Amino acid sequence: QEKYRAMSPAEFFSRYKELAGFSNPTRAVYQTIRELVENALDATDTHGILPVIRVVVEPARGVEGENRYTITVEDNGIGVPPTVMADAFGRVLYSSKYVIRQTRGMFGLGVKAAVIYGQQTAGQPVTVISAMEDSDYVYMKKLFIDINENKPRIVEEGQWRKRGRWHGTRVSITIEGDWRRARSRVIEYIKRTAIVAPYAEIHLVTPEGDVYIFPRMTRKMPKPPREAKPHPHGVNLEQFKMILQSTRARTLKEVLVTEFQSVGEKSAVNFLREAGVSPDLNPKTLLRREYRDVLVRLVDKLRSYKGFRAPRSDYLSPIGADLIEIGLRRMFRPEFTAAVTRPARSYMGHPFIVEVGIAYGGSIPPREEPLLLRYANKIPLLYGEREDVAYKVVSGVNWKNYYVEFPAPLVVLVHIASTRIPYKEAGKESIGDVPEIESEIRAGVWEVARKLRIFLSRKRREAEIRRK
Amino acid sequence: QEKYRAMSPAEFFSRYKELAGFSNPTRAVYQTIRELVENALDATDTHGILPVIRVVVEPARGVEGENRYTITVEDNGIGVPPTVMADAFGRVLYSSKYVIRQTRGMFGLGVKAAVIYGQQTAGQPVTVISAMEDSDYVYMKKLFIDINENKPRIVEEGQWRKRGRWHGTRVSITIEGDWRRARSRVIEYIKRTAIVAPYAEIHLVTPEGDVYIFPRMTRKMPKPPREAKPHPHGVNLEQFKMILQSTRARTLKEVLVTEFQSVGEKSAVNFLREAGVSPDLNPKTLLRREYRDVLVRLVDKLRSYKGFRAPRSDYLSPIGADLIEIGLRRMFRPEFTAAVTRPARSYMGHPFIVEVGIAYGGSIPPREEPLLLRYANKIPLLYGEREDVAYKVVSGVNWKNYYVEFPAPLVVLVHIASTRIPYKEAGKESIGDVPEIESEIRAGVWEVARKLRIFLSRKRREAEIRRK
Ligand SMILES: Nc1ncnc2c1ncn2[C@@H]1O[C@H](COP(=O)(O)OP(=O)(O)OP(=O)(O)O)[C@@H](O)[C@H]1O
Ligand SMILES: Nc1ncnc2c1ncn2[C@@H]1O[C@H](COP(=O)(O)OP(=O)(O)OP(=O)(O)O)[C@@H](O)[C@H]1O
Ligand SMILES: [Mg+2]
Ligand SMILES: [Mg+2]
Repeated sequence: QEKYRAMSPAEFFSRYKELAGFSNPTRAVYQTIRELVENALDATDTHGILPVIRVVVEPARGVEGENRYTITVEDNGIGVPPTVMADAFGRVLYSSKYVIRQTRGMFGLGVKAAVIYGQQTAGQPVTVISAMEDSDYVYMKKLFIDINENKPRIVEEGQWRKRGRWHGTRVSITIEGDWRRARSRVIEYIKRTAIVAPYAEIHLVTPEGDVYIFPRMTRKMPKPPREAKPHPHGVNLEQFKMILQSTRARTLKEVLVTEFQSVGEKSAVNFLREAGVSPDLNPKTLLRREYRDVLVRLVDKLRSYKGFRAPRSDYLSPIGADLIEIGLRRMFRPEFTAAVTRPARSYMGHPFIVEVGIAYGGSIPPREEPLLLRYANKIPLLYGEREDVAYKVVSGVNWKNYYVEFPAPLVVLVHIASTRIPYKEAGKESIGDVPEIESEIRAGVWEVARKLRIFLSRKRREAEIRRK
Repeated sequence: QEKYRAMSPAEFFSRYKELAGFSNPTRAVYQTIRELVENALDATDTHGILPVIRVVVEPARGVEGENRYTITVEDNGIGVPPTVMADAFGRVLYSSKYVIRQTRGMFGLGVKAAVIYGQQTAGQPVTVISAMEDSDYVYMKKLFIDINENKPRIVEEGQWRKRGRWHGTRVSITIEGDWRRARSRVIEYIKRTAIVAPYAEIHLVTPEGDVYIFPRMTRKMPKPPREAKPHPHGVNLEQFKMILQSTRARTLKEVLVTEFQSVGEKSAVNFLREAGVSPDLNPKTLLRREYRDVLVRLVDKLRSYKGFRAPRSDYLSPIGADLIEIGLRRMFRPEFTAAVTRPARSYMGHPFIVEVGIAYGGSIPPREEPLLLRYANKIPLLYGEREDVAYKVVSGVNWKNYYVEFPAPLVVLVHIASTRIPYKEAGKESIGDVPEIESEIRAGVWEVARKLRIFLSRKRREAEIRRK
C-alpha cells in the first residue's frame, strides 16, 4: 500500500537542502553568509541607509564537533518589527519582499534555509536582535523552526530599552561548515559585493582572526528602488482575482487605471471594448463562478494586449556605468575599461535594465576565456556559471572580431536589475535565458566590445609606428 | 512600512514557475508531458506491471486562444485511491514517494506544477480518472488548485462500476504551449525513455495526427525497486525524532537495529557505548527537552560512525549493462558498443548505482564532442546539461588517450539509480556534483572507454595491414 502524505515547505527544503543552495558543508558556509549579507543590504540601501555591515565567522563555542562555526551578520538597517520577527526567521515562505520592487531577496526562504541547516547540523537556535529607528526598544529572539508545522518555536526572548539610537539587526546562526574550503569564495563574494556598492562599509572577521575591511568609498548612494504597481502583462489569474477582491475601485475601468501601471483612461476603455467587457462592470461581479470564463479570457487578453505602455523603469536602481568602471579599475588595475547601461526593457510585465562593463590589460592575468563577473540586483553570482544566460552570451561572442586573441587579459561584468530576476534555482545561482534579457546582454556586450576594439586597434597602430 | 506576509507552496511555485521547470510555453509542453509520463511509469514498472502508456496532445476544444493544447496521459498502473485523489493532484508537496525507494518522482510537486500552469494559462481544471485493481469502481474528479490555501477545489466528481477489469489512471491537463517548438524534444524524450524501458509500450499522438508507437520489445522486466529503511548516515535530526516518536521499540538499541538498515546488534551496542548513551535507554526519553543536546550529539555521531555496514543496494533497480547496449544499438546502429554497471556505493546514507554505456561509429554522425545521454532513475534528462556532473566528467576525459579524435561518432550514456537523486532543481534538469557519484561516473566512463580503445586500436591495425 502506497503511503500518501503532505509535507510542509520547511520539511521540503530541509529534506532537499540543495534546492536552496545548501548542497554540502563548503557551500553551506558560503550560502549562509550570502543570505545574511543580502538581507542586510536589502535592509539598508533599499531604504536609503548607508550600509554598515559586519560579518563575523568564528569557531562555535560549546558545540561539539569540528567544523562548527557561528556566523553573525550585523547591519544598521530598518530592523525587524517584533510582531513579525519570529515568522520572518522561523517560517519558510515568509517575506516582506513579495511585492513588486527591485530587492535582492524575493523567495522568503533564504535565512530560513540557513536556520534549518544550522539547527540540523549543530542543533543550535538562531539568535536575532533587532531595533527599529522609531522605537525605544531592542528585541531579541532565539528560535528553532518547527519543521513539520513550518512555524517558529521560540526558546528565549527578551526586550530592553535602547541606550543609544541604534537601529538595525544582528543575526547569529551556528552551522557545520567547511570554512577552509569556503574561505576564498566567501572573500571573493564580499569583494565583488563591495565593488558595486562602494557606499557600503563591510567588515569580515574570520576564524583565523583576520579582519578584512572594505571601507566606504563614497557617501553618494544611487536612488533606492521603489515599489511599483503590477503591469498588465505580468499579472496572472490568481493575482488579478486578488486585485478584484481587495480593490475599492467601483468599475472595471477604474481597476485597470488605478491598480495597474502603464494603463491610462483611454487604453483601459479601448482594451475593455476590444475584450467585449463593459468598462462600467462592477469588479466584484467578475469573481462570481458563472463569470469564470469571462475572467480567464480577460486576463489572457490583458497579458497580450499591445496597447498599454511599456512598464516604467524609473523605480529600478541600476549600478551606473561610472560606478561599474570605477569598480573594475579598483579591482583589476586594467589598461582599459568601458561600461554601458542599456535602455530599460521588460519581460512578463517586469522592467529590467542590463548593464555591461569590460576591462582589459594592465594587471589582469591572461586567461583562455573572458573572466565573467555576473550580478543580479547587485548580488554577485559565483556558482552555476555554465547554465547562466550571461555566460551563454559572452562565450558566444566572436572575440576575434574585437581584436581579442586568447589567452587574453579580459574581464566582462554583466548586471541585471529588475523587479523580478528569473533565477533557475531557489538558491540563486544562475539566470535563465529569457529571450528579451539575452538580447539586451548581447547588445550591451557588443557595445562595450566595440569600444575595446577601438582601443586595441589604436594600440596596434601605435605598436606598428614604434616598429618603424 | 514593509508588507510582511506568508505564501503557500502553491503560490510559491505558481509565482516562480521556472523553479518547477515551467519557464516558457515551449518548456511547459515538455514539462507537462514528462511529469505525467514519469508518474505513469512510477505507477507501473515500480510495481511490476508491464507499462502501457498513451500520450495524446491535441488542440484544446472550447478554449480560446491559439497554442492551447490538451495533454492526456493514460496508464495501466496501480491507480489512485479515491480518498487521496484530490490531494494527490490538487495539493503541492503531497506524494506517495516521500519514502526511501528508487522512483522517478520524489518532490510531490510534478503534476501539481502542470495543473497550476494549466489553470493559469488556459483556465481549465485537471481531469483525473482512475481505478484500482482490487476495486469495482472507476473514480473521476475535475479540480482546480486553490492557490492561496494549497488545496484542491473539486468542480466535478463521479464514480461508476467498472465494466471490465481496467486499472490505471488517465490525467488530462489543458495548457498554453508552443507545441511546434517543443515537438522534437518531446519525441526525443519519449524515444530515450523507451530505449531504457523496452518492456514498456508507449504511444504518442500529436496535434498533427501523427501516431508514434514505441512497441514492447520484451516482457522481461527488471525486478522492481523496493522500499528500504533509512541508513544511519542519511538520517537528520528531524527524521530521527520522528522515528523515536513512532517507534514501538522499547530500547535505544532496539530502535537502531529495527528502524534502520545496516545496523546489527553488535554494532548498535558498540556505537551507543562509544556515544556514551545507554543501549537500554527508553527511546521516548530522548525526546524530552532536557535531552536535546544528547539527541543532537547522538544524531551527529550516527551520521559519521564508521562501524555500520554500507547501505544495501539490492533494493535498487538498475537498467542493466545488456539492456543499455541493446538500447544503444537500436538507437544508433553503431559499429561498437560497451556498457558497465558499477558496484553500488552510497552518499549521505543513500545507495546508488552508476551505469555507463558507450557507442561508436556506424550510423552515428561525427560531432565536435561526445553526444551525452543522461539518465537518473530511468528518466532521460534533456536540459541543464552544462551544470550536470555527468557532463563535467565526460567533457573532462582526455579522449585522445582512447584513440578518439574529434569530430568523432561517439555517444556516451550515463545512468544513476538511487533512492535519492541529488537534482539541482525542482524541475529535475541536472544532477549536482556529489563527489562519490562523480568518481563512480568517472570510473565507469574510463571502463567503457578502455574497451573502445581496444576496438579502435584493432581497427587501426587492420587498416594498416590492408595498406601493405
Ligand atoms: N537584516 C535584516 N533586516 C531587516 N529585515 C530582515 C533582515 N533579515 C531578514 N529580514 C526580514 O526577514 C524576511 C525573510 O528573510 P529571507 O531571507 O528568508 O527572505 P527574503 O530575503 O524575503 O527572500 P530570499 O529567500 O530571496 O532571501 C525578509 O523579507 C525581511 O523582511
Ligand atoms: N498516473 C498515476 N498513477 C498513480 N498515481 C499517481 C499517478 N500520477 C500521480 N499519482 C500520485 O500522485 C502523487 C503526486 O504526483 P506528483 O507528480 O505531484 O509528485 P511525485 O510524482 O510524488 O513527485 P515529483 O514532484 O518528483 O513528480 C504521486 O506521488 C502518486 O502517488
Ligand atoms: Mg533573504
Ligand atoms: Mg511526479
